[in-house]
Amino acid sequence: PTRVIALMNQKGGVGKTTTSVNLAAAIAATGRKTLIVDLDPQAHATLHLGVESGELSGQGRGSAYDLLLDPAYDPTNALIEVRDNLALIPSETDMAAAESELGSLPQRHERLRSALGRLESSSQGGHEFVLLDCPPSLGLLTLNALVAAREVIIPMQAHFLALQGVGKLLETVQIVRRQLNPSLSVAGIVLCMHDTQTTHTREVVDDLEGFFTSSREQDVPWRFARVYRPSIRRNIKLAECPSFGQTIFDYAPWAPGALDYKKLGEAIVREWDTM
Amino acid sequence: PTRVIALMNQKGGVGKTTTSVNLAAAIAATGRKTLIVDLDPQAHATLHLGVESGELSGQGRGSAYDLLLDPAYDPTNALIEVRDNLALIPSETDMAAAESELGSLPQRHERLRSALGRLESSSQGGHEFVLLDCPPSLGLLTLNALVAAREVIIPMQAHFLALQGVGKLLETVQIVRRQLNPSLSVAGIVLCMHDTQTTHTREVVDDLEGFFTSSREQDVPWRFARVYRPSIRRNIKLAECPSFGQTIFDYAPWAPGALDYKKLGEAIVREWDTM
Ligand SMILES: Nc1ncnc2c1ncn2[C@@H]1O[C@H](COP(=O)(O)OP(=O)(O)OP(=O)(O)O)[C@@H](O)[C@H]1O
Ligand SMILES: Nc1ncnc2c1ncn2[C@@H]1O[C@H](COP(=O)(O)OP(=O)(O)OP(=O)(O)O)[C@@H](O)[C@H]1O
Ligand SMILES: [Mg+2]
Ligand SMILES: [Mg+2]
Repeated sequence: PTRVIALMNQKGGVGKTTTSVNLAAAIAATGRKTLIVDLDPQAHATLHLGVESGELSGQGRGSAYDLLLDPAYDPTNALIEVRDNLALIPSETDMAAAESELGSLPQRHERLRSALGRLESSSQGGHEFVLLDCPPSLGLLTLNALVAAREVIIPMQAHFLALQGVGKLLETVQIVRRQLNPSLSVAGIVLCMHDTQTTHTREVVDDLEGFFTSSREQDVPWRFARVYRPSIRRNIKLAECPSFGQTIFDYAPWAPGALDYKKLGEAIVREWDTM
Repeated sequence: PTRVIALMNQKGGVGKTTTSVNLAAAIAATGRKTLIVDLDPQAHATLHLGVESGELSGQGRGSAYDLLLDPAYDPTNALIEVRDNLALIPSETDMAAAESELGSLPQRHERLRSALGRLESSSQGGHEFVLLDCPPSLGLLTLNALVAAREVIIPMQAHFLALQGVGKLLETVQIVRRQLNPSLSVAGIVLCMHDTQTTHTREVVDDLEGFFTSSREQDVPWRFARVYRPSIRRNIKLAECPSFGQTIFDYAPWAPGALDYKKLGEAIVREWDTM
């Protein structure tokens, strides 16, 4: 079985890509076969891993865009082995057109799920963890992720203004669970760019944890959600390494950012082994 | 004359609202009559200033949404005096529908410009500075801001991944200047959540300044753009005060965040006085 996780938050700049890439790398480093799918036309996860999204078609390689557009596309043609145990399905800027091109076609929400199914039953499948890096929106690309995933992890900052978007996000997960993907649940929140020193962030974390605790008895997709530990501390190295096409483990394996994502990766794997 | 500035960046979470509110407050504190218009359906600037966007219609008050929807709306009905010398035209969540409601109506890009014109010629006009807080997108709300404004200020972080969005932003300004608003220019960049200690941010700043310098002889809207000083340092107080409906000057007037925005406000006013 595969743990398929959508890293989702409609707010921008909250740490989705930084988490998708470095958490996937941390999980791969524990020896588990991992796939990351870049679903953002900005192609930041692709860039972060050192892949030139503009050169893919010239090399006859595919992208997430091909998987969405062509229900019969061979997903192994979009697969790139980027590190030991870590594969990537890259994005490209043309994917910005996917939303309008898929328009109101039937099954437009299921293209990714079906492509991942074809991949996993191929000889290049067998991934134990699949992480889906979502764009900052609740549109068709994110919906494809929510239909393909079994769990949602929400990267966010423990700030007052960041709390304002969470309601709408959970409401979207609820709608998708009811209408398109009954097995979807919210696994939890990863706090990014976290400032451990201040009372403000502690209050926001208490708020979030209190909300999840009070949802435990309800039939909601976040009833077993938690705030993951460790939080990911602010660490400039995490903002530097994308410019070299490197993960934090390539770039600065002893930096606080590496230690935090390493521990988070181990927690996600341990949790999966007991599920 | 009025300095009308759009605080614009299609990327999310870069400091648009924090800058709109605290820069407007800093300018107001120098004694200049200032207006801030909240153009984001998230209504964060409105929240930041302690105004309940959900209660407006109950009080017979208007919002930016009314100005966009009704070309004859009395803009003074949407004006709230929030501090000395500082007025707000608030937002409301229903404004998310504006894009589809204005659809392809003629003059749909000019609703805000025309409303601000009516406001300034009314008895409640006379604002010397107007700051427009944009949503994280290049859609109709942001276009209304770009048509109403004479200048664009781009809040952003000095990070590699943040650089990736700047090209598209400038391209949009260029298109609007050619087709809709020939007097539009890019005044510059405000660096937010700035980490002064690291070489990475210095390199990104050098990149940006080098780009502007090399554009000085070209007929482009950013030919006289600069990176504003001071940069706004990361300061948790800036993330706390929105939860109390306060500006940084209400909340922590001696905090680094207050000092930085105060200096930036003075720089923007001084610059205007010499223009
Ligand atoms: N823990 C951290 N410490 C320092 N910088 C960070 C950290 N996490 C992310 N960043 C930086 O913050 C910025 C936003 O992060 P990121 O791109 O991961 O967010 P995102 O949610 O994927 O954004 P988008 O909505 O544009 O896809 C980037 O410049 C990134 O390098
Ligand atoms: N200098 C700073 N120091 C610390 N926190 C900051 C600073 N500037 C902004 N923040 C916080 O960072 C988050 C994003 O800032 P802000 O809401 O101003 O960005 P934005 O570009 O308006 O976002 P959006 O795209 O959602 O409108 C908020 O939680 C805000 O309180
Ligand atoms: Mg991203
Ligand atoms: Mg904002």
